[in-house]
Amino acid sequence: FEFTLMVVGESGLGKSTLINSLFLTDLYSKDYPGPSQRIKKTVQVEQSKVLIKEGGVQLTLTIVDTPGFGDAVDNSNCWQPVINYIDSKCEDFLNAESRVNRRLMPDNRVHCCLYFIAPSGHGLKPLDIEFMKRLHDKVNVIPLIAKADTLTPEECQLFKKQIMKEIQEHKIKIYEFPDTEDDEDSKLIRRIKMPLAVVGSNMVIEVNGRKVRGRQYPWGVAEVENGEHCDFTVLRNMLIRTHMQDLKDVTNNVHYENYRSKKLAA
Amino acid sequence: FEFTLMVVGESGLGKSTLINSLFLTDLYSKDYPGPSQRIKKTVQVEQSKVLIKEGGVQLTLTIVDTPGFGDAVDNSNCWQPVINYIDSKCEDFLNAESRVNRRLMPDNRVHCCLYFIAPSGHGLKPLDIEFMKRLHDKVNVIPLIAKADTLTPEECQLFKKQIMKEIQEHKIKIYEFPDTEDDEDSKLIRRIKMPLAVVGSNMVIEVNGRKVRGRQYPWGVAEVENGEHCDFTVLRNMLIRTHMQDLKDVTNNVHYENYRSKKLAA
Ligand SMILES: Nc1nc2c(ncn2[C@@H]2O[C@H](COP(=O)(O)OP(=O)(O)O)[C@@H](O)[C@H]2O)c(=O)[nH]1
Ligand SMILES: Nc1nc2c(ncn2[C@@H]2O[C@H](COP(=O)(O)OP(=O)(O)O)[C@@H](O)[C@H]2O)c(=O)[nH]1
Repeated sequence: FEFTLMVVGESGLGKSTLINSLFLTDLYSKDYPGPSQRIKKTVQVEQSKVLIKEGGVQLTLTIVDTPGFGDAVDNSNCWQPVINYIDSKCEDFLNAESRVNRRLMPDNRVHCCLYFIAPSGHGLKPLDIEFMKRLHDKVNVIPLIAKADTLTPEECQLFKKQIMKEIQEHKIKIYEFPDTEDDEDSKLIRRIKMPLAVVGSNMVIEVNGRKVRGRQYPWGVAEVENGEHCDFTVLRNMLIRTHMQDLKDVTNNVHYENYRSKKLAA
Repeated sequence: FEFTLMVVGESGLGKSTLINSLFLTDLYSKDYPGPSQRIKKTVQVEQSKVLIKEGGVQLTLTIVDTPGFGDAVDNSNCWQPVINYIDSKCEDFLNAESRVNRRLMPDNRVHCCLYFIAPSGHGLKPLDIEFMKRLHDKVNVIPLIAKADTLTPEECQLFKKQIMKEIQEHKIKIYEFPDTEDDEDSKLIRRIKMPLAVVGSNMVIEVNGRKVRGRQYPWGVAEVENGEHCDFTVLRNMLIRTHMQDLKDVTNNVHYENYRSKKLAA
């Protein structure tokens, strides 16, 4: 089973930490630092493979990151390398498709793009809107509120509402975890919890005798897997357990078809 | 007693909340929202006056804010309106100086600029460096780590160290709270705590029977005035109690003299 996950957002939004937390890997570490630690003059698109065992299934996960995105004084067109990468994977697939049996070829298309939103508490930034508008018909975009432990529960609720309002106003189509057979929570989640607000951590802390992944503050521990603290477990369940196949299907049936028809029409 | 304080940083860094907390005012509220809530096509520089009683002294505080700073996709030159404002106040003073007795005229020069750094945990952004390099010889720049409750104590220490390292590398001169007669803590603070990491709040919460200003999370309360939680009280003491006069003196003797000599040489 193969899956390609792209991760986009400015430096310091906890992207590397979240990827490590989601897949219980230390993909990003001192030896292979996260995208923010790499020197970047312009936006790069880089990929790395991780072998993961999930629920008994071997998963070859390709993580695509985008160091430099949103970090410059002038971020005009910083989305272009991202678009080029996604299109080039569709192009590879299109070329291969005309040659070999479709079932036999590797699928390196980008199945999902996690887009990290800074927890400003106000709303989307112009760059967020630009990016999502240009990418929503090329890849499954899943916006996430980064470093959600920056927001109180009340602030988080308001922020989610404001973001969804702006997403609708700008006619941005995000991936909304449609109902699947093995997941009755989708409807509820869609209505109340989007976009998902995440916290990640590489540290295990002891809280009341239990060992938990979390962030230790002088005023308490923000727990990654505590549903009262953030939506990390919701994201993990939906991304890895219940909706991974759907993300691949939508990529193939909608985004790739979109690319293919535009290409053949041109 | 009059004092002009400028506040600069991208949207959502808690600037309005911090100003309200520092001066126990609701300068920013639903009726007069903070700079981030105002519609801005380009960077504006706006000012508002607050009358404050501090230690029995009547203080006319002018707060200058800069809505739009750092918020666009392309932030090239977003510092220019800020530079223009500071220069224009020096120009006003220069013109008045040649006419009236210096002791009698109002001093509307910018005495201090609080520059808010996003708590990314990595280091300064290119925009932070650009701004401080261009402003450090025009106004007293006091960099602050915004929303410090986003960082664990360990992360905060590392972040402060990294920021000071970059400030030195770029030869940026920040205002470093020099020793004054009524403040023996300065040396210690300079060495260990710069830049100051602040948390602000408009809410009063009850913690163990005490009423405190803070942010209520499911995992605990981040207290604004708790020295274990952040450097808010250090900033308030130094800005308002011990160093306000020095900030005005340095503005007059260093930054204004700098402006004046450049102007007269031209
Ligand atoms: N407050 C908070 N900080 C986080 C979180 N995840 C990571 N961090 C911290 O934020 C900093 C940057 O994290 P990193 O994963 O390198 O972010 P990236 O630049 O987006 O890859 C580090 O100090 C992390 O420990 C989170 O969920 N909440
Ligand atoms: N985590 C955290 N959030 C804060 C802090 N101060 C303010 N906020 C929240 O951040 C959001 C933006 O605050 P605001 O003062 O309007 O920021 P501004 O845009 O820089 O003026 C609001 O939801 C505030 O409640 C802080 O110190 N820490």
